[in-house]
Amino acid sequence: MKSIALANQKGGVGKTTASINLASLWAGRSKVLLVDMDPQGNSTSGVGIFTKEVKWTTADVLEGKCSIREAAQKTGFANLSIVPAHLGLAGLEADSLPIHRLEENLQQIEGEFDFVVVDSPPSLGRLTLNVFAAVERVLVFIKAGHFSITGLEQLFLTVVRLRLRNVNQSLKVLGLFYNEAQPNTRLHQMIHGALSEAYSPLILGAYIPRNVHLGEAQVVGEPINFFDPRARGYRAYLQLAEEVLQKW
Amino acid sequence: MKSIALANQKGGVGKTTASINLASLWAGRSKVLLVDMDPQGNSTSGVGIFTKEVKWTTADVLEGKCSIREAAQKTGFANLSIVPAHLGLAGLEADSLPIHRLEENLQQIEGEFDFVVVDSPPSLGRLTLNVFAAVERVLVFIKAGHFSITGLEQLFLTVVRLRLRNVNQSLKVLGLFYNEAQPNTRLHQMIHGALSEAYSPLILGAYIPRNVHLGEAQVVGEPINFFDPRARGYRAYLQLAEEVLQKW
Ligand SMILES: Nc1ncnc2c1ncn2[C@@H]1O[C@H](COP(=O)(O)OP(=O)(O)OP(=O)(O)O)[C@@H](O)[C@H]1O
Ligand SMILES: Nc1ncnc2c1ncn2[C@@H]1O[C@H](COP(=O)(O)OP(=O)(O)OP(=O)(O)O)[C@@H](O)[C@H]1O
Ligand SMILES: [Mg+2]
Ligand SMILES: [Mg+2]
Repeated sequence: MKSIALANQKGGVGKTTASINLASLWAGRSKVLLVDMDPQGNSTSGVGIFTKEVKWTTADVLEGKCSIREAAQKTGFANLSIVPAHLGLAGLEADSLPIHRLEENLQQIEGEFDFVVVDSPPSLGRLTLNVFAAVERVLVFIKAGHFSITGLEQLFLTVVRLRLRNVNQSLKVLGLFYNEAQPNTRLHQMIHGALSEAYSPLILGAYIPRNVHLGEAQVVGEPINFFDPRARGYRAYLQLAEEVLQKW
Repeated sequence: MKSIALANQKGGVGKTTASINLASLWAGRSKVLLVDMDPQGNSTSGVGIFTKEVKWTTADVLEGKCSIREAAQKTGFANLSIVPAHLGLAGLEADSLPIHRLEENLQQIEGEFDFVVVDSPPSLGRLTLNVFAAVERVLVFIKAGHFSITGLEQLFLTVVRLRLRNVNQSLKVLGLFYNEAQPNTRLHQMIHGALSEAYSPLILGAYIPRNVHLGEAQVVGEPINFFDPRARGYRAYLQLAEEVLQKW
């Protein structure tokens, strides 16, 4: 069972959009579980699950009120299940949440899914630490902007610290990935130049252009491969889904 | 002393960019204090303040290690001071932070500044509650996307709850404001249609277009009026700065 988290404590870089679309593309050939670890519940509403249809949430799983198997519910998309999030999850951001809770739960369903994709909140708090303790790969989404860079150092420090403290020996940053990329602008080239110095081997070749259909798909609660397979955003996510598997 | 917070728990909508640019524009005629309440410290680096130049931070003020007057430091821009943030602020997100801490500190400097502009983190946790308890106006930045809408209800509920619990009687949402707006797209029109039903009188007329110079300015640590006063983004922020004062 491959497990990957989309992470970046910088807000609005595309973590949720990527979680939904990568999970849905991999669900074409495999069984995929999407875990929404963001109290905003954007992955949950992004695949068309609304609050009244939710029985158990990620918070219930982390608090031990139910098993992850019970909380995982089918979506309207074949082979794609989700553990939905709800605002109550924000209450678990406090330091009392044991760091291995998500990991313990994922171990119980080892082999029942081929992929687990985890969408994380825009912070490096207790919820994200739980995510990093539970997965084997982290994909870092970046929107080319100054603040993406200042946050990356902190993100990498967090990953290294978790490895050093033996919290998760197999945790590896799979790669950095540009979203809403405009490679021809001076800003993008400035940012890319700065990032290449420190992270060059990790920067993936593929990137996702700005594409309004990606946003439209979320209004109707569908992944892009269902909403509009002709969209530029769809083709870019196909490339990303392939490259991530190659670099695993 | 007028006080305003830029808020939206949705990440990456433009809170920091707006905090810096509005503070800088108002500093043209008034004395302005920018308070960075986001542990990412993006407002701090966005006005060119780097970690080694920082003596006291927002966390020190909230923990009572120094007064806000001691922590407020001059920036390279006339009449603009900042209380800088540092990652350590994330540790205060826990429930033990008394809700009136920031308010008590701002009261000590009543009259020493004409404006206080507060940049908040992408969450509705303890830090943002401290912000809402301390300011009189909230400006909600929105990036036209599905997830902006789902989060707004929660934001308004939080504001109403603080008023009902007598935490801050003068707290008012000044308005909703579109950032990186593309008014001619179907997505923008869909989102605007949905938002108008619920929030119509609050939606401001002016909006900020997508403008790469706004991102470039942050790489060099300057507000847009210093970096490039010919930029489209600058003119849009001038309009916003005026409209906010009119609607105060
Ligand atoms: N390539 C793209 N082109 C156009 N719009 C995009 C693209 N990627 C993401 N978006 C839009 O940008 C907004 C932010 O994306 P998203 O919500 O996925 O980011 P996030 O990192 O999950 O945010 P948060 O930090 O709040 O969890 C959404 O409205 C989404 O529809
Ligand atoms: N109108 C705009 N045009 C182009 N780029 C913009 C615009 N507004 C903001 N940006 C860029 O978008 C990114 C997100 O903006 P910003 O950091 O201000 O959002 P935020 O809401 O403060 O994010 P966070 O939730 O992480 O605190 C930044 O890289 C910024 O430079
Ligand atoms: Mg998200
Ligand atoms: Mg910010």
